[in-house]
Amino acid sequence: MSKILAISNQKGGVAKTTTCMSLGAGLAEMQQRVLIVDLDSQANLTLAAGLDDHELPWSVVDLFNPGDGEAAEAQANAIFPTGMDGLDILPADLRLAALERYLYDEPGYEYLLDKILSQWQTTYDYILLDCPPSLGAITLMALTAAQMVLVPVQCEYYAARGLSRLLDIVSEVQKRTNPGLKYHLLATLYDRRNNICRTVLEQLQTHFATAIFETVIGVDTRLRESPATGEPVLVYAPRTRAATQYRRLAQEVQTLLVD
Amino acid sequence: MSKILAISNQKGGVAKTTTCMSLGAGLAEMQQRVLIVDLDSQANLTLAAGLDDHELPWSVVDLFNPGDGEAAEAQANAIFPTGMDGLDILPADLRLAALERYLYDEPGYEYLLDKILSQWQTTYDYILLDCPPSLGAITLMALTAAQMVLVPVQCEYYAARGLSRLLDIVSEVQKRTNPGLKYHLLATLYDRRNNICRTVLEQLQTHFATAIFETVIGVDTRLRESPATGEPVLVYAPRTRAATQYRRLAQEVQTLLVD
Ligand SMILES: Nc1ncnc2c1ncn2[C@@H]1O[C@H](COP(=O)(O)OP(=O)(O)OP(=O)(O)O)[C@@H](O)[C@H]1O
Ligand SMILES: Nc1ncnc2c1ncn2[C@@H]1O[C@H](COP(=O)(O)OP(=O)(O)OP(=O)(O)O)[C@@H](O)[C@H]1O
Ligand SMILES: [Mg+2]
Ligand SMILES: [Mg+2]
Repeated sequence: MSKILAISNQKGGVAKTTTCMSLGAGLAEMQQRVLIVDLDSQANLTLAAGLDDHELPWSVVDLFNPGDGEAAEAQANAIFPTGMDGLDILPADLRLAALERYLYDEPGYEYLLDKILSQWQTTYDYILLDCPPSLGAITLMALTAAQMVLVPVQCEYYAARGLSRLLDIVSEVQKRTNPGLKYHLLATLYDRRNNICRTVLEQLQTHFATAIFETVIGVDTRLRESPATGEPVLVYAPRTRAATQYRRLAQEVQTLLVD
Repeated sequence: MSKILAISNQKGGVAKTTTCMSLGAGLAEMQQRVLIVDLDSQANLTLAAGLDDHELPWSVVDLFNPGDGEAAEAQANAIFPTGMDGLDILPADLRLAALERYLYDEPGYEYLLDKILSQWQTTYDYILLDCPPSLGAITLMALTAAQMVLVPVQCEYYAARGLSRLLDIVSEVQKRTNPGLKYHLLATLYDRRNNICRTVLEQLQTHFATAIFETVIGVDTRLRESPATGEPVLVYAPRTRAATQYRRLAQEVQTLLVD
């Protein structure tokens, strides 16, 4: 059974995509078979994996409303290798934005992604879902399919306020469509020279003591550079601080999600 | 007639809210009467202006589907002062997310915001619209109401790729609902020590030569701190580099939008 992890926060630019890519690579380095799924119509994860979202013959969208003959074909072809062994990607394209609007009219749409991913339950040890910066139908599907939601939180003023909103949604999902959903915060873009950062981190560690990763991801310009190379930072710059931190995170995730 | 400026980019965390607040303050300092409008259900602009989105009796949402008696009351009460002379705010609250879903079923919804704002056309010289990190119905309304869209762009790999998508939407809006819409890019979170930043900025300045502001907003930790004070950085730390840069931007905007 794959362990499914959603990576979500409606606050923009907090390193959701960077975490999905880097954590995926960290788990693959530990010989885990990993699928990363791009659920954002911006297709940043697809880009970071070296693919071109304008040129793809298939994407995650084709799995949602396949015509009869297409279902089998889409499922067989929508997964692509990344430059790294053990790390595959189910990419996104523009059509994802239109899909979200059509989902609202489908009763029970929350379970659609879980059904689609179930066909790869024995192929992958981990499936990581990169969510868009919103709390719409796409994110609700991801939260319904996941055992855990990893919430990247930048240590800044807005971030702490936005959390209560996201955690309200998580408890909605626990009540309605996924009682087993857990959440865990990850402090990202941490700059130890900045007072606000230090204060917010301390508040988060006190307030969420049992639901926050010990690993803190510091600011590291290598993480800004790696998307342009189409490689995860663990491959592009394996000995930098960020690569080490994401390896440590991968170990924490493995311990936390053990059966 | 108010000049209406939308501040939009679907990429998250590129300083849309920070620019709306700081540019608004810069224009107010030049004796312009300015209204900033929070169109993001995260309500970060509302927070940055020192208001609490959970406690507000009225917000922008009440202007969209007022019950009969409420319309006049909402319009009379939904605008709040900020701590700065000449700068008012029309705040957001959570209900904005649900509003977006209901708009899709309303034919001609794109024009609703323009109609609502027209009642303040002679009250304010400038109306600045802070958009959410998405290209849904709320952003389409803002682009339909605006004379210009200011696109904050962080000098990073994903940002340059996301631009073509946003500019496609802008040309859609120009064809369908707002032929006079112009756009102008603003480089934000610029870090001159970072190679990627320098390269992306040069590419943007070459590629968009006539549609990019000369002012570049550098990374400045004062901008991270000011939201917690409920004051614009021009008030909180008036002599920092960021405050000076946003004042220069306000002058460029005035020149560009002159009748
Ligand atoms: N630890 C870090 N240090 C420095 N830069 C980082 C770090 N993590 C991410 N970044 C950079 O910050 C920017 C935002 O990260 P990213 O795009 O992963 O965030 P996101 O939450 O996925 O954004 P969106 O809300 O648009 O989906 C990117 O340019 C990325 O390269
Ligand atoms: N020039 C700057 N220097 C340093 N920090 C900045 C600068 N501009 C903005 N910030 C900080 O970066 C973070 C993101 O900015 P902001 O929230 O304004 O972006 P946004 O585009 O509105 O995000 P969202 O997509 O979530 O609406 C905030 O913590 C803000 O304080
Ligand atoms: Mg992302
Ligand atoms: Mg914002």
